[in-house]
Amino acid sequence: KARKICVTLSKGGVGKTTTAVNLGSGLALAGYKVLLVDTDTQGQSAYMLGRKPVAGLTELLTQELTPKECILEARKNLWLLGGGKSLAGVKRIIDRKSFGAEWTLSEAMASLEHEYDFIIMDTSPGWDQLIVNVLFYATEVLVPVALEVMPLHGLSEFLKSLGSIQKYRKEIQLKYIVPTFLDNRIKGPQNLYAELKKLYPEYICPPIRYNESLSEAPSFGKSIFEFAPGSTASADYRQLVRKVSLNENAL
Amino acid sequence: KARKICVTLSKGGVGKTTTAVNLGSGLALAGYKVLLVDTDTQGQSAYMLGRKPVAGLTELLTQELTPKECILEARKNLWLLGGGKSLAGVKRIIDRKSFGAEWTLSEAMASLEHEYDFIIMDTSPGWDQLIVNVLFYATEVLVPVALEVMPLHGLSEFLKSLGSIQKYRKEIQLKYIVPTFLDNRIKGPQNLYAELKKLYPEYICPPIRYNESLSEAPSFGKSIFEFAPGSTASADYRQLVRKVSLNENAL
Ligand SMILES: Nc1ncnc2c1ncn2[C@@H]1O[C@H](COP(=O)(O)OP(=O)(O)OP(=O)(O)O)[C@@H](O)[C@H]1O
Ligand SMILES: Nc1ncnc2c1ncn2[C@@H]1O[C@H](COP(=O)(O)OP(=O)(O)OP(=O)(O)O)[C@@H](O)[C@H]1O
Ligand SMILES: [Mg+2]
Ligand SMILES: [Mg+2]
Repeated sequence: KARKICVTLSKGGVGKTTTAVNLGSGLALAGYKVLLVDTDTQGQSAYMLGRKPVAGLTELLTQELTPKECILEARKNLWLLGGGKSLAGVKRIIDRKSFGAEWTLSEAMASLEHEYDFIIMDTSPGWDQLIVNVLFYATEVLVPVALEVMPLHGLSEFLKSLGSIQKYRKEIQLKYIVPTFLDNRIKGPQNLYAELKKLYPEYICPPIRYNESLSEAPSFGKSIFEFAPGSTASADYRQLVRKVSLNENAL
Repeated sequence: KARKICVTLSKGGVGKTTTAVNLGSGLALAGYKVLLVDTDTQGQSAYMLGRKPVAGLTELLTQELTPKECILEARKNLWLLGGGKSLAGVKRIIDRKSFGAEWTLSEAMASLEHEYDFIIMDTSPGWDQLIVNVLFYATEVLVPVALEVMPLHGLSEFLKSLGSIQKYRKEIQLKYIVPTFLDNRIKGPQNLYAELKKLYPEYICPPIRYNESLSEAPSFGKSIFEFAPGSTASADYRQLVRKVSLNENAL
């Protein structure tokens, strides 16, 4: 039975896509079958893996193509259902449904989810009908939060929004808060990390440190494990893979 | 006649709100009458100025309150039309209009824009009906772009989206590209800055350097000019105010 994990926060630029892509890549390297679903009109998950899908989530949601035609094999054990601009049109279609709009993604995914161990969803920043659809489909929420004031403000706002979804659907649960952009040279992020650990002790994961390799890897279309295997960035995401897979021996 | 400038880029966390707030604050300090309009459900413009508006853009768009009741005076010469979660409801109303949806903001703003020299619009990341409304109302586009690979990918995608709007409305023009998070200690951002200058010589503004003061100022509810008046961050935004106001003596 696939674990369905959405990587999400309304605040922009906190490392959602970087985390979805590297967590997915790491789980695949550890031997799990992973489907990475990009629900963002920016389509940056495929870009970060060096792929340019001609069809993806849009064509799955409109049913103009079969699942097999929408999913591409990005790596061994790692499949990708790409996002991109065409999702904007699908969002309008979903918005105009008079009922059941929030179940659109769940219905489209039902026939294919049994093939995977993990379904990792990357989401767009902001808050819209597609993110609501993700929260009506996923079971676990992983929130990357950059260690800065504005992202922390975004975190508390997002958790209220999540709460309003949970009134309608108890299955969606916050599970992981991943501090990102930890910089041991600056006090601010360290203080915010200490504060987060106090506020959310049961959810806090090992932090991802600031590392230029993470911002460079995308221009080579590589995961961090391919681009900088010995780096602290690789070590940090490896830790996250172990925590999420509950497998101390993963990777 | 008010200059209507939207600060926008679909990519998250590139400094849109930081730029809208500090550009608006600087123009106000220079003596111009400025209205800062926050069209983002995150409502972070008000937060960065230390204000918690009880009414704002939502109530203006639904017409449940008069403009006077929606606009608060945040500083001398600086008025604020706040954003926030309630905008999500308004977005749904706009989405369901069968015609004229993209002119909703323009209609609501028509009666009040003559009171200001500048109307600065902060926008949410992503792409939705409210951003389309902003692009059908504003005349000038200012794009902050963080000097990293993914934001640059976001810039080229955004410019294509802007082009598709321009087919319907010639009045909206790209005017400023503001490189942000320039870090003189790292090669990557410097190389990307050089690249941007080559690609867009007519739009490139003096860059905003990475500076912790910019991420700290919001927790005190202060603009950079109030929080760190002597800093390079203050100097950088001062330069932007001069460029935008076309006034070498501003501030
Ligand atoms: N730990 C890190 N160290 C250095 N750079 C990073 C790190 N994590 C992410 N980045 C870079 O920071 C930028 C933002 O990351 P990313 O695109 O993953 O965030 P996001 O939350 O998906 O953004 P959006 O809200 O636009 O979807 C990118 O340029 C990315 O390469
Ligand atoms: N030049 C800078 N130096 C250091 N920190 C900065 C700088 N500019 C912005 N920041 C910080 O970076 C983060 C992102 O900035 P900001 O919120 O303005 O971006 P945004 O594009 O409005 O994000 P969103 O896409 O979520 O609306 C914030 O924590 C902000 O305080
Ligand atoms: Mg992303
Ligand atoms: Mg913002």
